[in-house]
Amino acid sequence: MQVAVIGLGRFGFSLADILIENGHEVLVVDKDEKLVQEFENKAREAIVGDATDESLLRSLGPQNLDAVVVAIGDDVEASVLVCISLMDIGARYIIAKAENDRHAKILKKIGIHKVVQPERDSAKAVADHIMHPKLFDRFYIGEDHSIIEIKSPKSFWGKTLMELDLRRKYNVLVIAIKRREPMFDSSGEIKGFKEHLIAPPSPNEQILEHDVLIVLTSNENIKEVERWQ
Amino acid sequence: MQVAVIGLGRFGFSLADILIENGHEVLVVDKDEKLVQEFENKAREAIVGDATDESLLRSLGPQNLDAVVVAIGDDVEASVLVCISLMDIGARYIIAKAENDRHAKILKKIGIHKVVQPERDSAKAVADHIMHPKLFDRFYIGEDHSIIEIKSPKSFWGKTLMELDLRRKYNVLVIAIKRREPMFDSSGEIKGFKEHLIAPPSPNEQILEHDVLIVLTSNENIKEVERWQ
Ligand SMILES: Nc1ncnc2c1ncn2[C@@H]1O[C@H](COP(=O)(O)OP(=O)(O)OP(=O)(O)O)[C@@H](O)[C@H]1O
Ligand SMILES: Nc1ncnc2c1ncn2[C@@H]1O[C@H](COP(=O)(O)OP(=O)(O)OP(=O)(O)O)[C@@H](O)[C@H]1O
Repeated sequence: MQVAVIGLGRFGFSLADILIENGHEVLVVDKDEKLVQEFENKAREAIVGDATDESLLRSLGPQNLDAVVVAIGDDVEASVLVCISLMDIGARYIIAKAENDRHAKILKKIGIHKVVQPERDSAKAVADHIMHPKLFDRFYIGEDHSIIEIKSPKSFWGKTLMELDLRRKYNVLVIAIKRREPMFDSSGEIKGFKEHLIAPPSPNEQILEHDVLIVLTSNENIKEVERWQ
Repeated sequence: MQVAVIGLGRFGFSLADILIENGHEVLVVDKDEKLVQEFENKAREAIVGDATDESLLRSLGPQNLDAVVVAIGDDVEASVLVCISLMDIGARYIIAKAENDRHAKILKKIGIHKVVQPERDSAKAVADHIMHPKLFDRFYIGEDHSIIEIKSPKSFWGKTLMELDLRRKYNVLVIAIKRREPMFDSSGEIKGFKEHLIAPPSPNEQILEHDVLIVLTSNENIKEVERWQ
């Protein structure tokens, strides 16, 4: 893949790094010389300049790239101007970071393919973590369902999935079991776990103490699942 | 839940908002009066002040709260000082935002329960989206597996899961089907989809044109799944 990243703040910098680590060709642009220098030997091109300058954007050849990412935050006007110029030049796929909901609304309105709000997405994940302390992780599937990772409750230990009959009792589906075997240090304390995934679990699979269950459930049901003891 | 949010930048502000919307009690602190005023009528307490002031932190009663979130970015020293003070006072659960990997390392070392890096997490998700254009979404399960959302390839349309035999051929597990029924506008163009989830799909379930498959696969296998035509 060939990707241009415009703006090397925390988000843009990390993104360019990850793409380069995975062997993709990256062009970076920023008005801050120090940031651009970090990519001098890693990026295909590292350009110091003002991205609102249309001739600079044309020189990147956005119409030949797989994606262009506009990662300018504080200066909303610059972000929107750069996006409009890229669309005029014929960029195939534009991803832009938005500072807040108002900025996001403008970007979507002008037709940006994907708009991301890193802080808001992270705030939602942390809020979920606080509001649902028993869930190790949660992924939303469509409007009404989630896949959750939850520690196996004590009342499940030693029982098989067939005995527990969770689909009938709670209308949930155990997709996989993360079997975790505890590793002990010299004083007998658990210092970590060795994990392997059992997917799909057979109906005769017994649930063990340190197992984490990967469960598909409706969002309405989550409160019920959290009450498992 | 009772939660204190210290620092009302993009992340802290969104987090406090989401928690209040979900009916939880929130205390907010920031040195910027304008930001604190936004929460005057919504938060249980809205305090203007410097969070590195230990008497201010004590007045929040962190030992009685379910969680305290330290969302201070640019001033790494202030963030770390606030975290150390909260631990000394006896806060039960501390979540802190880190500016970069070095800041994250310090926070983990002093024993902060959860450290988040919003920009890095978002950069990883966007990099995945660019590197794997066919995947609508991807969730990592343990070290070696992922659950992915992928549009059903043309060669699957009209066939049942039994006929396709994906477990044997590709070692993947179709957990659910997001059945999307197109909605047309007056000129016959698709303007959106009505979605419902089929979980678990029966072996005789036929795959339709607009279906999105929710698939559990090993990370090694993903390249193979992306080649489905
Ligand atoms: N017109 C411009 N041309 C080129 N680079 C720009 C322009 N405007 C801003 N930048 C660069 O974009 C980067 C990110 O911008 P900014 O700091 O405003 O965003 P941010 O939202 O705080 O970033 P993050 O949250 O990712 O750290 C900065 O490195 C800045 O130098
Ligand atoms: N010592 C302090 N006491 C109270 N509030 C503080 C302190 N230091 C910083 N803040 C506040 O924390 C908030 C976030 O800080 P900052 O802007 O440094 O982080 P940020 O990483 O840019 O935030 P975000 O990425 O979430 O927008 C600001 O509103 C700032 O006023």
